[in-house]
Amino acid sequence: EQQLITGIAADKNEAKVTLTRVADTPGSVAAIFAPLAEAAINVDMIIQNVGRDKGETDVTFTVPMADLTKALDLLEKAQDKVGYNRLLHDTRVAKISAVGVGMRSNAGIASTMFGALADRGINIQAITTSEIKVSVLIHEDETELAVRVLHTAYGLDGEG
Amino acid sequence: EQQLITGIAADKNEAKVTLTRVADTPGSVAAIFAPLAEAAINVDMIIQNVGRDKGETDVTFTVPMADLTKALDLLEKAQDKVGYNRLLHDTRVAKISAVGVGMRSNAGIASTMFGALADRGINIQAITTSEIKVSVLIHEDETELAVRVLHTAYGLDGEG
Ligand SMILES: C[C@@H](O)[C@H](N)C(=O)O
Ligand SMILES: C[C@@H](O)[C@H](N)C(=O)O
Repeated sequence: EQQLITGIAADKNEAKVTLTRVADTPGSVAAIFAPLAEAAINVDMIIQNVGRDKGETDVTFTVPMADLTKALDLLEKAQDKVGYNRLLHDTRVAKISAVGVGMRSNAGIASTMFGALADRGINIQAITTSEIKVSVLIHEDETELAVRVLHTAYGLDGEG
Repeated sequence: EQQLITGIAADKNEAKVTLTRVADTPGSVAAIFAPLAEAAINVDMIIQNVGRDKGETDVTFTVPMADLTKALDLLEKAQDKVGYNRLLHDTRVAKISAVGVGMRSNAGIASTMFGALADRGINIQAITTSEIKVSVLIHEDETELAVRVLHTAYGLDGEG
């Protein structure tokens, strides 16, 4: 398991944007990302979970700090077209990623990351994964601690 | 934009599992994925969005069909330890991914995908992204249509 992870990446330069209570019907996320694409805004993580019974769900994404104001402005203007309840944002987040190969075959990679962060009381705000990466959003003040404990947990610093 | 996408992948062999109202405190997701890791269950997408004010949030992940029963059984047994409200699952989903390079710099990739699916009335159940990929969960009956419209939308079939 440990040899699957090649590195831990941290990025404090991203801001988190969340639109709450977006209609869970075709076209909603298209209406959110079309103005952002037209303005050539860099979008990194996009997270949407399955909606509950109310027919709506939240959508979160991250942008570089430099693009935040523009993104918020565009989405405020698009509120009627998109249909959301609140537009929230938070600049005090960090994206922490465990990067490796063959992640898909192993819940252990994710479990190691979540366990190591939990042991130090670091709260996970959001999660997204791909075959090569598990990424979480945490509070930016915990970045250094998170990177350190994950290096140890995955045996990247020789102490694992 | 179109040259950034190299392919469209579809996987109907995954089942979606959602735990609702998980406590948004350190340790919750560690308690969910530890038993799955111990049982060597393959977990693919993991999606958790930012919790709303109630201090809880839903967690969704996908597993191969073959692992579903085992995963549900483990999580039912862990309900007290994890602390969740309902354990939901759905086998009639498909994961559709637009794969390419340099995604991070471009909301356009996501916007193209969401727009193409919306135009055909395909509802997006969940979203997760990485630098090389945008993945969505849709109803499995729409798989072939989704793959076809996305090939066209990204110019992969020469018609784009
Ligand atoms: C919530 C959002 O993803 C919606 N289901 C859509 O397809 O646009
Ligand atoms: C919801 C879950 O991610 C929780 N915040 C945790 O850190 O485990």
